[in-house]
Order: sequence, then structure tokens, then C-alpha cells
Amino acid sequence: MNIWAVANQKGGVGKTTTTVALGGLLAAWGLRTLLIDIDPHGSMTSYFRYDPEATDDSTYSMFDASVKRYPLDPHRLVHPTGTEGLGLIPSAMPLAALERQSGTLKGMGLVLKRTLSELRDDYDYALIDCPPVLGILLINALAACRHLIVPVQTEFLALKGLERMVRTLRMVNRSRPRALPHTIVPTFFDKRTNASRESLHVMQTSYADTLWPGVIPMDTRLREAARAGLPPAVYDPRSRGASAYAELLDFLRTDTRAV
Amino acid sequence: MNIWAVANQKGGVGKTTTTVALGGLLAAWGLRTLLIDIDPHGSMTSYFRYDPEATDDSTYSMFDASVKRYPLDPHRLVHPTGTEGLGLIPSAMPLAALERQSGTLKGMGLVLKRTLSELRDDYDYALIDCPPVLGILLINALAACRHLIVPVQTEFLALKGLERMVRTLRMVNRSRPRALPHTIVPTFFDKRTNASRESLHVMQTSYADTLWPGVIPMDTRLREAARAGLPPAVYDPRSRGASAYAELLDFLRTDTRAV
Ligand SMILES: Nc1ncnc2c1ncn2[C@@H]1O[C@H](COP(=O)(O)OP(=O)(O)OP(=O)(O)O)[C@@H](O)[C@H]1O
Ligand SMILES: Nc1ncnc2c1ncn2[C@@H]1O[C@H](COP(=O)(O)OP(=O)(O)OP(=O)(O)O)[C@@H](O)[C@H]1O
Ligand SMILES: [Mg+2]
Ligand SMILES: [Mg+2]
Repeated sequence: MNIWAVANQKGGVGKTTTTVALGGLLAAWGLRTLLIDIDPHGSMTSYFRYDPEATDDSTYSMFDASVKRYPLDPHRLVHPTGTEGLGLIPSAMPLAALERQSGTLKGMGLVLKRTLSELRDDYDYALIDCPPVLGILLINALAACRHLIVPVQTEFLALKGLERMVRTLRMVNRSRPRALPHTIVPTFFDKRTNASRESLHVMQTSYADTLWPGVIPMDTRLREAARAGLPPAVYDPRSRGASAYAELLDFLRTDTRAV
Repeated sequence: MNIWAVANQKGGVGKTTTTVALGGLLAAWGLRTLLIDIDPHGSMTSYFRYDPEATDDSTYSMFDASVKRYPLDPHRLVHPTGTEGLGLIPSAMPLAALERQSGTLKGMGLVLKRTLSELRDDYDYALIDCPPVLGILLINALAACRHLIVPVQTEFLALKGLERMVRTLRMVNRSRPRALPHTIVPTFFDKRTNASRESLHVMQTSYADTLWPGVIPMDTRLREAARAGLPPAVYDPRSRGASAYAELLDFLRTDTRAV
């Protein structure tokens, strides 16, 4: 099972959209795919019409079982998304409290990694949607994944956020035997504006060796797909957003770093 | 001194842009204005070309002085922004660690409120830019402010974030003598798309009594202002974004709840 995390400490850059878009494509290509929402806000959970306020079997259950030491069968946590071959482990509100409690609990950084290893024979891909905050939940995702996807809006303030994410990655890599490979994905690209073109140019010069050579364009069909509760490739496969994500997925799957 | 906080637990909705835009206008209208960056990511700090990694006198100093019990003159924390009449207390990276440490320290929720009361004779307005996370820093801002401004992107996923923010507010109001008044501000509005028009309609029906009757349009001049390090009203006062913020400020100042 390939485990990818989608993360960036900056908010609103397209993490949830990227996770759902790639997951929907993998399922459409016939690969058994699991989406995991460890953002306490639960945008991906809401995307598929579940309520993060009311979810029993969720990513929170993994942490709860680990702290209270009761057995948990992770297969119980998987919910249908309405798309064939695409499962979801939703988020739940109590995840937010973990941050404050986690300071005192040892070994909390490996809960997700351990749980996913019990599901490795049932899925080809697992994609983790992360919160925009450096804390115990993001640490869990970085420890569990084999490849990190970093969506970055093509504009000035987001470049600062990217510097921060790359620094976090450098810190995390110090405690890993092998550095975690990552791919930077430019999002919200609008070729008509200076802000987009200039920030893309900065990315191409400063992050040449980890930057995906394409861009995800600004495309309102991606918002409409969220409103419809469908992955972009299901909602409108010929839209500019959906086709750009198909190109990205093709790059990630052939890029040896990702396997 | 009027203290306003700008907050929403959803990321990327225009909190920093709104804080800077309103602050720049207040200063241009001759009012002594202080901006406070309490987001560990420090977008507003980067906006004015300070480095959150390298800031000594910052919002973090307030918490450090409170925990270690040393005297601190808050006037030392104020940095120039290049705009006449507009000061900034920048963010710093160690703010991020407060979340994990704060669980064990009592009275951490009132540090900002106490520090700002020492500055009340020097400024007419203080505007607080908040992180997109419910935690000790957001709690500080909600305890310190008299009015809350909630920017909300006009699209589907952001409406879920708004429900969450309103729930948080209800929780915070239980421990206040008087409920904290708030104003919901629709942002990124694009009248050409269904997503914008429909979500605005939902806001108008579900939040009629706290919704600002205008909208902040999608306007790339707002991004360009950030790249130039200038408040929108200084960068391009006739842009659609800057004029919409002037209308919002006029509404907030005449709306008796805000004083
Ligand atoms: N390329 C795009 N073009 C237009 N809209 C987009 C694009 N990508 C994402 N969006 C929209 O922008 C909003 C923010 O995206 P999304 O929620 O995926 O970001 P995020 O990084 O997951 O945010 P958060 O930090 O809150 O988790 C969503 O409403 C989404 O539909
Ligand atoms: N009305 C608008 N039109 C176009 N771009 C905008 C608008 N408002 C904000 N932006 C841009 O969108 C990006 C996100 O805005 P901003 O950083 O203000 O959001 P935020 O809510 O503060 O994000 P975070 O959750 O990361 O703190 C910024 O690059 C900003 O320049
Ligand atoms: Mg998200
Ligand atoms: Mg911000």
C-alpha cells in the first residue's frame, strides 16, 4: 500500500481538494483507495456529507483506543463515499483536543502509522488530508506516509508558508532513517495575473528539484464538485481542474520517489 | 480603544487581508491603529516584511513574560509598518509551542487582554489577526476583543467552517457576562459563479442578523498589495477590494455593536 500525505501549514491552499481529486482518480483507474481525514475541521468528511460532529467510527477512534488500550478493528472505521473503490475514514471533533492532551502521552506520534499497517493488504493507496497546523496530527501523518504532497497557492503570502513547511520537513527528516520525499504542487494558478506568474517563477527557481512541472489552474468546477459531494473526475472529468489532477497523478505514479 | 478580532477556524478565508485592509483604512482616516499578529504562522508579520523566525519583541514576549513573571513594557513590542499611524506587534515562531505547553498553565487565556489594557491610551483601534485553529491563542483574542469579525469565503466548504466558528462563539459566550457581538463578512465573492451566489444566499437566510449586507469581491489587487507590503487602501485605493473594505469599515464603525 502506497501512503501519501497531503499537507501544508498554510490554510486554504487546496489540500482537501487535492486529496479528494487524486483519490477519486485512483479509484476510477481501478485502484483500491482509502482517504483518511485527520483534520479536526473535517473538510473532507463534510465533502462526502458526513458530519464531523456526529461521527462515531473515525480517525479519533484510533487515538482513543491507543490511549485507553482497547482493541480496535480498523476496518470498522471505513465509510463509503458513494464512489466505487473509494473508502473514507472520517474526522471527528474530539481530534482537536488531542493537541492539548498529547503533550503528556508518549508514543502518540505513531498511532496512525500502526493503524494503517493493519489495512495494508486491503488497499493499494491511502491518502491522508492534513490540518494546516504543526502538531501531533501532522506529525502522525508525516510518520505514516512514504511521500508528501505539498499544495502551494501561486501567490506571495503562500510562498512564506512553503518555506515553513520545508523547514518542518527538514526537522522531521532528522528523526527518520531515510528522508521523506516530497512534491510541491502549484495550485490556484491564474495565468492572467502577475501574482500567479511571478510566484510560480520563484517556485521554479527556489524549489526546482521537488516542484511538479505542471500547475493546478484556478477552476470553479472544483468548488462545484465539492458542493455536489463528488470527486472532480466524477463530477466533470473534462474540466481543466480534473485534467490537471490527472496529469499530476500520472507524474506521481511514474516518479520513482513515490513508490 | 476599540479592540476587534478577525477570526475563522477555516484556513485561507481572508483573515489577514481583512485585518490589514481595515487597519490601513483606519490609519488613513487619521485614527491611531495597532495591528496584532497572534497567528504562529505570522502571515501579517511577513506582509510587512518582518520575519516571524527572527522577531525578538513579539506577541510571544507577552506570554513569556507572564509565565516567567518578569516585567514587560508593551510599548517595546510595537514595530513600524511603513504606513503613518499604523503600528504592528509581530508574531514569532515560539507561539506555536504555547498550545502544547498551555494545558498546564493557569490564567493563560487573559495574557493578551491584560497587555492590551496597558496600551489603551495610545491607540484608538487595535485589530487582532488570528490563527485558523481553536486553541489558547484564539481564546486569548476572543477574551481581549469587544467585537469579532468573521470573514467567510462564499463557497460550500467554507459554510461548514462558519457553523463551527459560530458554535465556538456560543461556547465562549457562556463564560462572558455579555455576549461578544460579531459580524460575518462574505469574501472572495465572484458574481459570475454559482458557488459564490448560492453560498451567499445560504448566508443571507441562515445568518441574517449578523451578516454584513455587502461583499468583498475576488480581486487580485488584494494579492498584489500583499506582495508590495502595502495595505490595500495605500496600494490602490480605487480597486474593488479596497473600496469594499472601506464600505465594511463604515458599517462597522456606525454599527453600535462595534463600539
Ligand atoms: N484550483 C482551484 N480553483 C478554484 N477553487 C479551488 C481550487 N482548489 C481548491 N479550491 C476551493 O478553494 C477552497 C479551499 O480549498 P481546500 O479546502 O481544498 O483547501 P485546504 O488547504 O484544504 O484548506 P484548509 O487549510 O482549511 O484545510 C475550497 O472551497 C475549494 O473548493
Ligand atoms: N478578496 C480577495 N480576492 C483575491 N485574493 C484574496 C482576497 N482576499 C484574500 N486574498 C488572497 O488570498 C490568500 C489568502 O488570504 P489570507 O492570507 O488573508 O487568508 P487567511 O484567512 O488569513 O489565511 P490563514 O488561514 O492561512 O491565516 C492571500 O494570498 C490573499 O492575498
Ligand atoms: Mg483542508
Ligand atoms: Mg491569516
